[in-house]
Amino acid sequence: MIQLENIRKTYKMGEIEVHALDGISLVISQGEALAIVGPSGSGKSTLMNIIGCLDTPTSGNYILNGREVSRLSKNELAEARNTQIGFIFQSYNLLPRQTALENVELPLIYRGLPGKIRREYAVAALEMVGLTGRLHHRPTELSGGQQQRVAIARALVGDSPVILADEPTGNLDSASGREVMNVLTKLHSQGKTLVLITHDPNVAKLCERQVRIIDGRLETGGAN
Amino acid sequence: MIQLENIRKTYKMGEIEVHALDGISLVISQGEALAIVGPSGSGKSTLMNIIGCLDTPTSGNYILNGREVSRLSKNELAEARNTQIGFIFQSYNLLPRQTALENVELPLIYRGLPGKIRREYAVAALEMVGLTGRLHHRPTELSGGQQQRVAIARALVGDSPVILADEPTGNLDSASGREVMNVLTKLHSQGKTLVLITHDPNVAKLCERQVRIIDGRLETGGAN
Ligand SMILES: Nc1ncnc2c1ncn2[C@@H]1O[C@H](COP(=O)(O)OP(=O)(O)OP(=O)(O)O)[C@@H](O)[C@H]1O
Ligand SMILES: Nc1ncnc2c1ncn2[C@@H]1O[C@H](COP(=O)(O)OP(=O)(O)OP(=O)(O)O)[C@@H](O)[C@H]1O
Ligand SMILES: [Mg+2]
Ligand SMILES: [Mg+2]
Repeated sequence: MIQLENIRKTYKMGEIEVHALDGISLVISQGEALAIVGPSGSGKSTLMNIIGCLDTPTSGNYILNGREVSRLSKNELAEARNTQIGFIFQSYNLLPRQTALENVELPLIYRGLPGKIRREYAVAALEMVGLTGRLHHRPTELSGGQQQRVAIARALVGDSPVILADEPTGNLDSASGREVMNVLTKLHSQGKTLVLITHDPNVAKLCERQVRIIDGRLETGGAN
Repeated sequence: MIQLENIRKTYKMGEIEVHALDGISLVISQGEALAIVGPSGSGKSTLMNIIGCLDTPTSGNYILNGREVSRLSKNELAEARNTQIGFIFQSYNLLPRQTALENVELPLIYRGLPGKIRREYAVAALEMVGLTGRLHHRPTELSGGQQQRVAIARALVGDSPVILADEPTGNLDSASGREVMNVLTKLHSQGKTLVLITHDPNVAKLCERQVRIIDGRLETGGAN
């Protein structure tokens, strides 16, 4: 259960204040599939980074599974990120000197799984996104859409209950995009919570609920 | 005029050979708008990098405006890249420590334009893509779609006769995407050559001609 209350995120740039998030309140229930849409620059990734415990709000409350995130210790936060949340980043954030396989194994290293098991799970995750032939390529030896799919495999390998996907199909042709959405919707049907930022209306409509962000605020005129 | 004859690009990875381009022949006339489509990993960006003189083929000929590119000197190649071709990269390639404005001014520095004129042109290019309010933000202070639009502005500021656009709308909502395509189609109607890689069928159909790449080859069964 994800509960955001009056979340603000403000950046100071000299004299100017950028209100990236301007008072967002939102509840996401366990097992829900929510699409977040809105114009470029409206605050979607900023909101996702707060939900994923990678960024802190300037003000407001974030209650994750009953606990106020701002009061968690560094270790508890890291624990939440590693075991509770699988994050697909808009710009992938792959380690440039590691292969696709090594990048996908990374979340399992944090959990202390032995090498043989890690490799097995990572190979399976890369197979789910059609990258069986690219296991030992580094990011610079992969196409844009292949890098995106490595980022997706890495977010899924840990079997986390919550999946946060920031534009997961932006660099994929429609066939690869459909394959990825089949994987995500199948995981959702198994009970995972899916929060999905997308600019593609065909992807958004696969979610049971949609919210729109404009200028850092949720658009009203629809149940949020 | 862009003339590619039997272009191959092969990567050696230990024992394995990856045939990223497997014999591509293609002519693109001055003033044409060509869309390049095809699955993720099929070779589109690799082809674009060769057309943009950023990469060399393993074999085959590339004749640009009547001159064989492999016989050009380093200086002549740099000249071609800076004055003939505006390139919008799939992963933007922005300088991380420079602001949006400084990134867009960069092609004009190579041409020796004075600071005041450079700034004027760069501001105008950023205005064309709706970024007037973000001139002094660095890439990490911009959203994904805003970074993409800085990359677009930088490719257009030099008024080059050829525009190469690799997935220019992948991270943009439909409204911003339409604005960008309006800019590109207007430049094409003024006589520029436009080569556009896209996964979006709505974007592809704005071009007068389409080719499809599959496994490093042009699909036949249509005039290429
Ligand atoms: N570090 C920062 N400093 C100043 N402004 C910032 C910073 N990071 C983001 N912003 C601004 O906050 C706003 C929201 O950014 P965000 O990345 O959340 O947008 P978005 O909705 O994900 O956009 P897109 O669809 O283009 O990815 C943008 O206008 C951006 O310029
Ligand atoms: N340096 C490299 N070493 C080995 N293989 C490479 C290298 N660079 C690219 N490749 C491979 O070449 C193929 C073509 O890559 P390319 O980037 O041209 O694809 P693309 O059509 O642009 O894909 P996308 O739509 O995902 O961007 C891919 O299968 C990729 O894995
Ligand atoms: Mg974003
Ligand atoms: Mg590509």
